[in-house]
Amino acid sequence: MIDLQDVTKRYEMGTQTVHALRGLTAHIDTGEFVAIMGPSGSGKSTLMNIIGCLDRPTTGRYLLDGTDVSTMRGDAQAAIRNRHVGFVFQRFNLLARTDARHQVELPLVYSGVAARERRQLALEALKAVGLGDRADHKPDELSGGQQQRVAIARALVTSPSLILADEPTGALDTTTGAEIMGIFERLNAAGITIVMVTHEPEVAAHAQRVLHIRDGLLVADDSSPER
Amino acid sequence: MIDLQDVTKRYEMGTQTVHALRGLTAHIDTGEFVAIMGPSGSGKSTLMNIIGCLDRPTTGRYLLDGTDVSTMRGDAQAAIRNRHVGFVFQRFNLLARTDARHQVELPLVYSGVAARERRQLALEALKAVGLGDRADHKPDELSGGQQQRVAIARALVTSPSLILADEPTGALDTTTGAEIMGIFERLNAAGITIVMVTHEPEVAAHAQRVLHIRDGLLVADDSSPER
Ligand SMILES: Nc1ncnc2c1ncn2[C@@H]1O[C@H](COP(=O)(O)OP(=O)(O)OP(=O)(O)O)[C@@H](O)[C@H]1O
Ligand SMILES: Nc1ncnc2c1ncn2[C@@H]1O[C@H](COP(=O)(O)OP(=O)(O)OP(=O)(O)O)[C@@H](O)[C@H]1O
Ligand SMILES: [Mg+2]
Ligand SMILES: [Mg+2]
Repeated sequence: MIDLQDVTKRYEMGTQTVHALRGLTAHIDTGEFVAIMGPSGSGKSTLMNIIGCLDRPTTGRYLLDGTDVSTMRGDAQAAIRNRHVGFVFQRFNLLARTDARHQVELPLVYSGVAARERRQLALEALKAVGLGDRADHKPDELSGGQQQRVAIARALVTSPSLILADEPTGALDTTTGAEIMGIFERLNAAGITIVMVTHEPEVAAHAQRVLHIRDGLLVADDSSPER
Repeated sequence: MIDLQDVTKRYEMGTQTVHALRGLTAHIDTGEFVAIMGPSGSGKSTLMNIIGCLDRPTTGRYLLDGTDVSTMRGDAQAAIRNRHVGFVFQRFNLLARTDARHQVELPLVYSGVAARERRQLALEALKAVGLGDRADHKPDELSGGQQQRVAIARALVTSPSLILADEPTGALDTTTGAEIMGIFERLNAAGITIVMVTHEPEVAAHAQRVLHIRDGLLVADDSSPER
């Protein structure tokens, strides 16, 4: 499903160049549950943005379900993204003045879902992450972990076939994090592909495979049989 | 140094009231290294904001070094904060268009430090958190963990006597997180008081004492001798 071929990403900053990805090749099949680990600044979020069609490689190719998206136009990329991908951003990326229910409804608005059904799906998604009683709270009326859970509910509400989650339990206590992992495992068992960045080994243990990134390169691909 | 007496915090939200803190009493001495743990939404950040004079209790008292700050005016609170407290916010709270060096210089600007000395102190603080080569990067040119480290450097640059850190390693891989904990331990050994929220037991293990919060109440105060 996800086919990255010698992908690089450079940022030109006046006098210096930052090489965020230095030639990464990886293949992820439909239905896999993959974790990505690596040091701070090693290129994990950059890689996630490319996989999620939010950014393009500088060189190399990225095929999503056989289609070369690395050279696609922005609107074509957006269409693919809205229909198939649920993205949990590392910094949550919520709208500042919008309450939880409307944040979660947003992907359904883009998909043209009617208001009554949107509201029901959004409230169900919020209940699933333990926020049924916070639907009318805006981000500054929510704790850090509650904001993260709103972002997770938003990523799930369209029933995407691919979930990209960048540190989905970073702001959550161990118990709440385990509940979110339970949701991901259930979705993966139903056939949904999950790619998840985490720095916590206990969270990565829920995946079947771990890609280790360091300095923009893939340094290990670990599918230990006990997973 | 920190004396909280039956502190409550309520948020009135039209039809319902959220009881974020329900009567919390705790004493922290100068020079202690205390961790605060608890489920998502249990009141940890609310408590940290009150300790850091960014917010006031609804009822109860808060004495900082013997002074009742719970009824102080905003400008008096700000003066105390700027002189004595370094705050690492859960959501980092960086300025959107400002590069790392100027973010870290900001508390020194408020303290009236001259430009040349500000630059030097800011660059030293960035080096200490491993970001010496990222001084000219703006937040959207930094990884999540790098943004968090800029926030940490900013909290340390005025050599405060009290550090309040809300999930200071939340966005950091294990190795980088351990380096930050090394910095905190060194500062604490030099007499600085540290209060730190974390949901990771390995991070809490660096503190001498753990306050456990649940539903706005203190449910355990743990100073196990092996710490
Ligand atoms: N401005 C506000 N208005 C209404 N409710 C609020 C407001 N700020 C916080 N809350 C609520 O108060 C409770 C405590 O929030 P707080 O941010 O202190 O939790 P926390 O322990 O830091 O959680 P986390 O681990 O998720 O960061 C939460 O249930 C939250 O929804
Ligand atoms: N827009 C940009 N301009 C310049 N450099 C950038 C930009 N975005 C990211 N970088 C740099 O690229 C490198 C990789 O960043 P990335 O966000 O992918 O790291 P990461 O592995 O997600 O880190 P973390 O674990 O801290 O979130 C970092 O060194 C960062 O400073
Ligand atoms: Mg990242
Ligand atoms: Mg919090």
